[in-house]
Amino acid sequence: QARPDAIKKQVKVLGIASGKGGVGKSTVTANLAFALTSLGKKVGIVDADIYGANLPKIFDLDDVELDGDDSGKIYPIKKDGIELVSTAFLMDPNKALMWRGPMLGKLLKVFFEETIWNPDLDYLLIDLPPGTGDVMMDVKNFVPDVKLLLITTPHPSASHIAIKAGFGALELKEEVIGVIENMSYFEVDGVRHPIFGQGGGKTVAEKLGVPFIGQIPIARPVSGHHSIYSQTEYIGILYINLA
Amino acid sequence: QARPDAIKKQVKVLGIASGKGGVGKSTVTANLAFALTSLGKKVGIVDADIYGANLPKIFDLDDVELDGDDSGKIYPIKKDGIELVSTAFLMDPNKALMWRGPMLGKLLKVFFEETIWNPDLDYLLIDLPPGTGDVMMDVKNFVPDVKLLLITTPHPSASHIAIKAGFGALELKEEVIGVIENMSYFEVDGVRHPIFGQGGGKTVAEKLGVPFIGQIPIARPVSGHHSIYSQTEYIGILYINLA
Ligand SMILES: Nc1ncnc2c1ncn2[C@@H]1O[C@H](COP(=O)(O)OP(=O)(O)O)[C@@H](O)[C@H]1O
Ligand SMILES: Nc1ncnc2c1ncn2[C@@H]1O[C@H](COP(=O)(O)OP(=O)(O)O)[C@@H](O)[C@H]1O
Repeated sequence: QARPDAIKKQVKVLGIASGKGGVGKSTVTANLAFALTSLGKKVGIVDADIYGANLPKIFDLDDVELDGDDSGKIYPIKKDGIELVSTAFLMDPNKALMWRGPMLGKLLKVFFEETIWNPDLDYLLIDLPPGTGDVMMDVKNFVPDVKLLLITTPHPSASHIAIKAGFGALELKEEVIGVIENMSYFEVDGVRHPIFGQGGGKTVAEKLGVPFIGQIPIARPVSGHHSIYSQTEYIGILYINLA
Repeated sequence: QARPDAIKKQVKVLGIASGKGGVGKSTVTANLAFALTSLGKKVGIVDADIYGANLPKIFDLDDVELDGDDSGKIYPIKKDGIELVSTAFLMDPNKALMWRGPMLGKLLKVFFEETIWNPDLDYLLIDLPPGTGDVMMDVKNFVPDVKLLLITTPHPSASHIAIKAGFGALELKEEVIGVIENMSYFEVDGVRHPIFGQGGGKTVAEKLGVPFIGQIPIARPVSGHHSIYSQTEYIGILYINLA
């Protein structure tokens, strides 16, 4: 089964998944996009975290109006060199709160088939909702060869549920290429404080039999941003695993 | 409209709500329960966070079997002096991932009408799913006078969505008695590091026109627990607001 025309064959499509909310999945998605851009790659993001659409806030986008062409296709918003579409740009997310199945499918159809992505895109990142639900399943219908990065924190309450999400993805025959442990420690004066515990990332990777890709510390944002951090760890992750 | 018989008139029912996952809603629920217990109150918890049922892990409860009486009613699990029911005790939560409307309603019926709560219960805390969805709406059908505590972190990406959840609750005519800001800072050697930003709690309280109840810092767990912290801030919150 082929991809939609809107997403050319060479585009690497990466879904960013998690077991529960709040592990930093959207933040990691944005930071990976920044890191890829700094390596010269062209990046698009689909904010498919429909009820918790968070990426517009991360990119400081309020009151955005989408443009489209005459055929009803839409242009993504371009910010900091990255292309982005989000439910939040299409409608009042409060209305989305009651959506199920068929409506979600319609949304994904807009994102994947009716969005005019840069034809030279290298990467399309998909910020998935936490857990394994309709969206994770539907994404495979549009991009059968989607690869997933699973985000967890070190804490057992997050890793516990990340393992379930990982198995859910594997059951859907979606490839989980690795686990990233986020908010692994907070470093002050050379001392690393494991605020949210330790070991969650490695545990998830071992239980799922997938690579443990790396740790990202709790970081202070770079100036001018509230959610973009020093790119060192993210670039490291990309060099090792995705480039 | 009256409450179900299983929940006596004198029980104070508190829903713990949030805009997005990961702000510490379940952790705050557990810690408030511990604080109430230390003040001599009898406390029950309904873990209604159906897809993200996290409280069993917080209470270190794995492989739990529920007992019931001959009429098919169930006894809550008692741990650390607190009574707890959770979807996770009734079924494989992975099966719950595909549930909607009517099935959720059945679950709540079990929790509110078919659970044999301690007749001397002082407080029943309800760990709600993040956001405003079916569960928040349905809870009002069982406990019309439920009062909500709204949890956020200092960060705009959390407060932004907490405000929406708050307005959603107010539209359902559910009373939001106040906002708690969790993970407000991490204190090392007397220095308070605002790891997740500042101001989120106050912003939510102001926008909703409800009291800002207090801040809870990022804390290290007390020995023997991974999610229960020093009770000072929680007890302070209860004395000021709920006792
Ligand atoms: N590495 C990090 N360092 C500091 N704060 C972080 C980090 N990753 C995430 N955060 C913060 O944690 C919170 C949750 O992140 P978010 O991306 O919204 O999670 P999710 O998408 O999993 O719900 C946000 O306030 C975000 O700014
Ligand atoms: N005050 C706190 N100090 C330190 N860690 C906390 C605090 N509150 C929550 N946590 C941790 O933050 C993570 C998210 O908390 P959780 O209660 O699961 O959030 P939610 O129920 O909102 O999804 C967990 O790893 C939890 O242990």
